[in-house]
Amino acid sequence: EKENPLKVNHPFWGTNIIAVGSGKGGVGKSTVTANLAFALQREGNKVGIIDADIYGYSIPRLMGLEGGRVRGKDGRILPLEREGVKIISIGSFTDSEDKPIIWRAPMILGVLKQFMEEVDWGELDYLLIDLPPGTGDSPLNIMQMLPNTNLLIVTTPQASASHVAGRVGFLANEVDVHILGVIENMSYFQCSNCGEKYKIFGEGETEELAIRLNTSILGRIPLITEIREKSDEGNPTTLSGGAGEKIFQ
Amino acid sequence: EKENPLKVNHPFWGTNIIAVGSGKGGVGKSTVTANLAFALQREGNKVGIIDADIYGYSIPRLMGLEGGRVRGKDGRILPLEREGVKIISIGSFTDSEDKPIIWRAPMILGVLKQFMEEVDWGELDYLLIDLPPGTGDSPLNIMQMLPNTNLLIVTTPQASASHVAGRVGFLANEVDVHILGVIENMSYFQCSNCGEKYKIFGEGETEELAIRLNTSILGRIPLITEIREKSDEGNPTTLSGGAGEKIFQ
Ligand SMILES: Nc1ncnc2c1ncn2[C@@H]1O[C@H](COP(=O)(O)OP(=O)(O)O)[C@@H](O)[C@H]1O
Ligand SMILES: Nc1ncnc2c1ncn2[C@@H]1O[C@H](COP(=O)(O)OP(=O)(O)O)[C@@H](O)[C@H]1O
Ligand SMILES: [Zn+2]
Repeated sequence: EKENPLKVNHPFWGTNIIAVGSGKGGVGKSTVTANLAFALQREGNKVGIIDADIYGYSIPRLMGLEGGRVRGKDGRILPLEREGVKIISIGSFTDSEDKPIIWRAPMILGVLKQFMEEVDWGELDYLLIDLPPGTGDSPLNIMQMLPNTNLLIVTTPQASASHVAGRVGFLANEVDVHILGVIENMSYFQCSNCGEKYKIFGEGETEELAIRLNTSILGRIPLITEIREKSDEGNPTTLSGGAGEKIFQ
Repeated sequence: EKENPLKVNHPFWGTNIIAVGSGKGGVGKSTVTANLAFALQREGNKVGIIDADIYGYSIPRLMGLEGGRVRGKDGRILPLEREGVKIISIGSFTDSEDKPIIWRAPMILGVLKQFMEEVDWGELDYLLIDLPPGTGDSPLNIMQMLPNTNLLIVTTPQASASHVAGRVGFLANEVDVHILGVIENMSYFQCSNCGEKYKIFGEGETEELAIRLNTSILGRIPLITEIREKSDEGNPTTLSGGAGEKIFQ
């Protein structure tokens, strides 16, 4: 009998499982995942992250664990760690960021199944799953692998982003995954010299998205240069107490 | 014998074929494709666009052809048109933007083969192909379907974008697709109130990308609210003579 990659023998009883999705890439999904993980950890929770974006993995770099290599112990995979947050990503298995990964969909599900079954997570209060972009079968399958998975949607203010994010929400509804809410990122930019605010990417679409999906907007994050700077350094904002910290709490 | 979707019987002899790719989503790849098409058309060229981003199609909306439905005539598919630029997109076949498309990879290649073989393009000077995001086999296969395809890479200043864009460049090198160059988008934001410039997404990474891929930076586009506004209206900047027009020329 062929193994069904969607049937996972997992250790996450009592863990809050939150898949973070966006549909469209480049909206800040991974940045929100990394910052949310640290914000939850600072409140005293044990947190893990599965980087399920196999083709566009970015969690290791965001967490400052870019060069880290995964090791095994007694047949189990040891996750990498930063300030107590545990992460597993295909990026920690490959030898260089420049080499494209070309895997077929079934292999990807097999790898994710291993991330869920064979990694030595210990007890977790929260497991965040950074979903791949797109609205095809990949995010849909991943949301169904673990029981009681919730979905957190990240979008930016423009219609082109919220429409694609909406498709992920529709997918979640079809497989009875509960939608926690929507986070709007890059909401506006404020000039630090004169205080003028600019809604570069527009406004009003996220409200419509939340209504369409019968959910609520959990927060709005402005476009802040420091958030990008800290991410590039591998030091998510919440970790270094920067301007973004208050936002992510 | 199973049909090989990568063997396409096409009518594009003498046409310049430019695939536009980015690896990471949300960097402005489709915006650049739509604006480039109009800039080329304004110089007197006949231009067509294939929206190969099946899961995240956005060309119809960008071109103001969102509600347009594709029709057939004598067994051929008639492309939609805006100011003389012809487009074909899966978005013009589906009934609603909110419904996710869940197709397996072979079906997608079959659809793209039809876009190349059965659409009544007439004579074209340029065919632009808006590639799907990602660095998996999908953009790789599409770049190989038509002979003499060139690749134009769109990226934003941050390392996380240029690293993923680099993977698409490596794929192109592996299958002898010529890289035309790199366009850096969202290079900076300038406050229209006091003139202060902000490099929100950083700088310097695109230069390194161009060196790694042995190619050059063809242009830089700042973050301009009007580019997004016009895109949302379905009126690419070059069409309406806005601030972006000079940039895209
Ligand atoms: N609120 C923000 N302000 C400034 N830069 C941001 C913000 N959110 C994300 N970014 C930057 O935008 C880029 C895209 O974010 P990323 O998390 O990689 O997006 P995704 O995971 O959706 O592809 C990154 O360079 C990141 O640093
Ligand atoms: N230079 C720019 N200035 C302002 N907004 C931009 C710019 N380039 C792209 N955008 C906006 O950013 C969003 C993402 O662009 P899009 O072309 O959809 O990206 P991609 O095709 O790479 O996913 C769109 O809302 C678009 O209007
Ligand atoms: Zn100012």
